[in-house]
Amino acid sequence: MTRIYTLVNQKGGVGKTTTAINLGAYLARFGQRVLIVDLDPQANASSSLGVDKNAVEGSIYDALINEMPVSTLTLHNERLNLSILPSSPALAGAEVELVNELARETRLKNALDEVRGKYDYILIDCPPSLGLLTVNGLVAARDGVIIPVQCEYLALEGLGQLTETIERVRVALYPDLKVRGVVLTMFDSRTNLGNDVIKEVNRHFPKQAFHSIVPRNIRLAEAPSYGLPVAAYAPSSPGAYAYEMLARELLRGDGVK
Amino acid sequence: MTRIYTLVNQKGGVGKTTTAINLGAYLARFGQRVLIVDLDPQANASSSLGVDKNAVEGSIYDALINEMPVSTLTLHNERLNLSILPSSPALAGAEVELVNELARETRLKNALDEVRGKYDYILIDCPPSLGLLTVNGLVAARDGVIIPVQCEYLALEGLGQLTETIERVRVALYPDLKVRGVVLTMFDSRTNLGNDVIKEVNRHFPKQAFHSIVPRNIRLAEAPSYGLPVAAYAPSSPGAYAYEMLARELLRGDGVK
Ligand SMILES: Nc1ncnc2c1ncn2[C@@H]1O[C@H](COP(=O)(O)OP(=O)(O)OP(=O)(O)O)[C@@H](O)[C@H]1O
Ligand SMILES: Nc1ncnc2c1ncn2[C@@H]1O[C@H](COP(=O)(O)OP(=O)(O)OP(=O)(O)O)[C@@H](O)[C@H]1O
Ligand SMILES: [Mg+2]
Ligand SMILES: [Mg+2]
Repeated sequence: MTRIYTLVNQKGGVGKTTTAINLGAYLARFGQRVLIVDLDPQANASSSLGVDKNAVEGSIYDALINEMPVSTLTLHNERLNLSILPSSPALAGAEVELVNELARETRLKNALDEVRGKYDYILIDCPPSLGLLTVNGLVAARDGVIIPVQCEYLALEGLGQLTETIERVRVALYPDLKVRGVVLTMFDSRTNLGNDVIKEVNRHFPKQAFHSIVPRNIRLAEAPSYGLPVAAYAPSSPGAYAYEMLARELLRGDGVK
Repeated sequence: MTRIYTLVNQKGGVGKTTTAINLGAYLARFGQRVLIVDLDPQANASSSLGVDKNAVEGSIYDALINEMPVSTLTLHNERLNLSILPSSPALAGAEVELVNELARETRLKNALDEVRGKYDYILIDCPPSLGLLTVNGLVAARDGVIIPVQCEYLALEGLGQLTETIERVRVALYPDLKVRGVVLTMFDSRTNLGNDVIKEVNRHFPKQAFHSIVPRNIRLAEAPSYGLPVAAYAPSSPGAYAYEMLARELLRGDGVK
């Protein structure tokens, strides 16, 4: 029973990649077989795991455009017990190339069907926009979307547009699309911003915010430069603790273990 | 002699909006006539100046799609001595609507021709993507682009793609497109990340980084929730000082005063 969650929020820099990598790494530590899918042409998820986007032989571009099997494109990190379907610079052109293709919105969903039994969790990291790549991510989100929301004022502005887009995909492409939960990120207790954001998030997504809140913690920003998740880079940091709690909360809610 | 600069970087959350607003506010304090153009469907620049994107009568959407004169759409803030061409939710559909339009890449440039003599500086804030809206921003950047780069590892990944896109626009649409400068943002002296990023930026954009570096400062994140630039919200904060220095540096380099 593979669960597929998509990390989505068109606001930039809110912690989509950081959440995909670090939530994924803790799920893997808890014995789950995990695949991270990097749907962002910037390839931040790939580089967070030490993958050089310019050196990969195959990438998600080949799965979406050339319909190559995903199993031939994934890389496995033995040490982290994590797999990644990497991105590459070619993906930047995919949105334009897909426009006139058949089944352009369901390419990722169909591609992942091939590997479904192989993983317990598939986490899809999206770019900060609501174009065809993100729509592919929404249609592939079999078990729902996870929405990282930065605890800052400007991050609130986009929530209305995001819920509208989710509703449009639900009506036109995937009726069962649901919100699995909202992750509050970069929470800073020294300012009132965080508390104001939490109130607003509870208004937009009542009862859907995960209890685990991720604080602002510099170790989370340092870890990608070593190609490691924070669980391996700074396991006793506040950032690591928060993602460990989030992984436990997700597993509990999914009825695993 | 109106100078038009576009704030661009497809990496999300690096300080494009914060730089457009706060650089603009200090240029206005120094007596320049300033227009902020909000080219992001999230309308963060508009809300940072207290404009409600859902309540505006006309927006940049009308200038781009309905070819309404910009002068009929701008709002002027007397207290801040700043004008804004606001965004609206309708802009989210503009990228798709523009695809088959004539002169789709030069709509913004042509629209701004009407107000050129009215302002000394026009700063254009872009969304975190390299689609048609950002291309419009690049073509309209008469005097160059200003690239905010967050002093964190993941922000480095996208610099290569950005320079490629700038080069493609230069070849196909606007041969004089140049980089006016790179603004290093969210610099945190407690970690080596900042210094690593500075070295990389100097490699990608030799001698083009502004001397004024913007530190991470919570006041910059709080100011938008009051609809104020930091110059008005917390004028003696490190964030305010940095943007004041940046405005002075830009004016000096432009040979103004
Ligand atoms: N809780 C945190 N504390 C401190 N830094 C963080 C935290 N979460 C993420 N970061 C850092 O903030 C920056 C933005 O995070 P990240 O890149 O994960 O966001 P994103 O939503 O994926 O961005 P994009 O919209 O560009 O895809 C990165 O440099 C990351 O390392
Ligand atoms: N120097 C700084 N110190 C602290 N916070 C900052 C700083 N600069 C920006 N911020 C905050 O960081 C967040 C991201 O900044 P901002 O929204 O300006 O980036 P952006 O590049 O415009 O994002 P997007 O890609 O979504 O358009 C905002 O909440 C902003 O208030
Ligand atoms: Mg990301
Ligand atoms: Mg912005």
